[in-house]
Amino acid sequence: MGKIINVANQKGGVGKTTSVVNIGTGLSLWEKKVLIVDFDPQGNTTTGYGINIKDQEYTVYDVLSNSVAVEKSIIKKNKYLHILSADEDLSGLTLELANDNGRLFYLQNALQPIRENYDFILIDSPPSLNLLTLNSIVACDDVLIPVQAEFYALQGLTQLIHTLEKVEKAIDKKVNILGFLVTMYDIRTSISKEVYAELKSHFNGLVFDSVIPRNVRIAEAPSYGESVLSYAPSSKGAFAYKELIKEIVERYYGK
Amino acid sequence: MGKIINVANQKGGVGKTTSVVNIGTGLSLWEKKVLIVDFDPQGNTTTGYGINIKDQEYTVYDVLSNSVAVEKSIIKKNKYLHILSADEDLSGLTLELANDNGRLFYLQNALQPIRENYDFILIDSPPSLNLLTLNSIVACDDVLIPVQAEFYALQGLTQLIHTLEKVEKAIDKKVNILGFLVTMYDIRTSISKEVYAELKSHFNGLVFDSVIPRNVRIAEAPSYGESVLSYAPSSKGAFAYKELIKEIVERYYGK
Ligand SMILES: Nc1ncnc2c1ncn2[C@@H]1O[C@H](COP(=O)(O)OP(=O)(O)OP(=O)(O)O)[C@@H](O)[C@H]1O
Ligand SMILES: Nc1ncnc2c1ncn2[C@@H]1O[C@H](COP(=O)(O)OP(=O)(O)OP(=O)(O)O)[C@@H](O)[C@H]1O
Ligand SMILES: [Mg+2]
Ligand SMILES: [Mg+2]
Repeated sequence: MGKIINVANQKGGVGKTTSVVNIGTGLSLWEKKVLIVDFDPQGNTTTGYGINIKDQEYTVYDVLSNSVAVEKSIIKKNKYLHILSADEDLSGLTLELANDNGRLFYLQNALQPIRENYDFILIDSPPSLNLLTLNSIVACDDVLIPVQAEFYALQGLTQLIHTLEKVEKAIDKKVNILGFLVTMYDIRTSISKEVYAELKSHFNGLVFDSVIPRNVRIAEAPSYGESVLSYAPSSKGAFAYKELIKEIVERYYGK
Repeated sequence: MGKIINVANQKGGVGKTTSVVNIGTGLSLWEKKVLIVDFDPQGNTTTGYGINIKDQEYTVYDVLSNSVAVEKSIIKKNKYLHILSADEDLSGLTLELANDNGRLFYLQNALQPIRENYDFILIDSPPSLNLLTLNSIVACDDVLIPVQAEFYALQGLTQLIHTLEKVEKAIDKKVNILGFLVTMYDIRTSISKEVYAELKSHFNGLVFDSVIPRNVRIAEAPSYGESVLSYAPSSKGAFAYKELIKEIVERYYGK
């Protein structure tokens, strides 16, 4: 199968890392083989899995910049869940590759040889539309776009769609939007309802039915290096991510 | 006076834009002359002031890239509050200036001639440590760092401090941290208390006494193009930002 899903949105703090960790772990609990790629120099996904970056010999930066074999850099959490970690060195890539004609294809080239070892590869992108995010857009099959249920969230979507279209023209390949995921939805506030309604009216069929509520268990889980599915399995947050995973699996494998 | 404060943190969604809008408007209500510089291609500060970017002839991009006079690009909201807007063109600057030796000084050079017209200039930086944020660090006197009271928030601070130190060496100038501002603090959650305690233990005297609570009025205000101070003056959010502004004014003008 080897489907590569890029979780991206240049708006900051919308739940990209949180979604990669919870969807990735969820799929592995359903016995899908999953590779998580932390592609943000902040390294939040790496920490979210309780990995101490100082213990890692190689990160995704070494794979792309120093041609270290990707197999040597992968951390095997268990049989179904592997992680390619990141640290601040990754931010050096943007300048290093600035004048390289093949700069858009570094991540794609690194993942191609191993993609058939996995059912899903999830990429956590940084909050920007720089060379790193362009690499993750080129490397993926589908883009999953988390949208926080708040005012500023809708504004950036046009820029993101523009960027996807620009990449499509530049590399002559279709970039597919898997869906828009509404996050941090608060049923008590009118702003959440308005943003959701606006998103549905603009992108209708592309909006996931599952909505992720604002839920403190989701925010607490990473401090224990866990996903909310194992940290608080009966919480509203865990339930919502489970429903979302069902939707994602149905999109790929059919009902 | 002409103090330039850069509100920066590469972690996304921590309240940079929200703090620039509410501190900036607050200072102008105290009859300080304020220039707000939106330096994020997302243009959230511009929208937060209800400005329709399509109506603007010039933005900060035109000032830096096409040498349009900064006076021509400034939007005068009222006598005490002026705004230099931004749009997605700004993201082109990073590539355009990549090989320019003076690339770190573009924003500083644009603001120098007008800084004495204002008591405060506030810069809203994007969620990254790219050329735009390096420009805003070089251009400012002080950096104000919003820190969300959540797990991932502390992780990025070391990278940010590293970057400030690197800039100091590169341009041989002291970069001063005005303070760390705790945002979206939720008294009901232990994670907020833990992050606050951790921040105090690391940076003690540099943490503002005022803490901004998570408050729905703060999130609603930008959809009306207002600051929380005018949108919901008796809310907990407005009270907290007023307390913060008192602290900032005391730091600059004395008690
Ligand atoms: N549904 C939710 N309910 C409550 N808190 C959440 C939820 N989703 C994410 N969070 C918290 O909100 C913050 C932002 O989420 P996260 O870091 O995943 O966003 P991001 O888009 O990856 O940010 P960045 O743009 O910096 O990469 C984190 O502290 C996270 O724990
Ligand atoms: N104290 C608060 N209480 C509730 N909501 C808040 C608070 N501060 C900010 N918000 C909301 O949280 C979201 C993120 O805030 P904001 O956009 O200001 O962060 P930012 O750091 O500028 O994000 P970016 O990294 O994308 O530039 C916004 O929807 C904003 O309205
Ligand atoms: Mg993230
Ligand atoms: Mg912002």
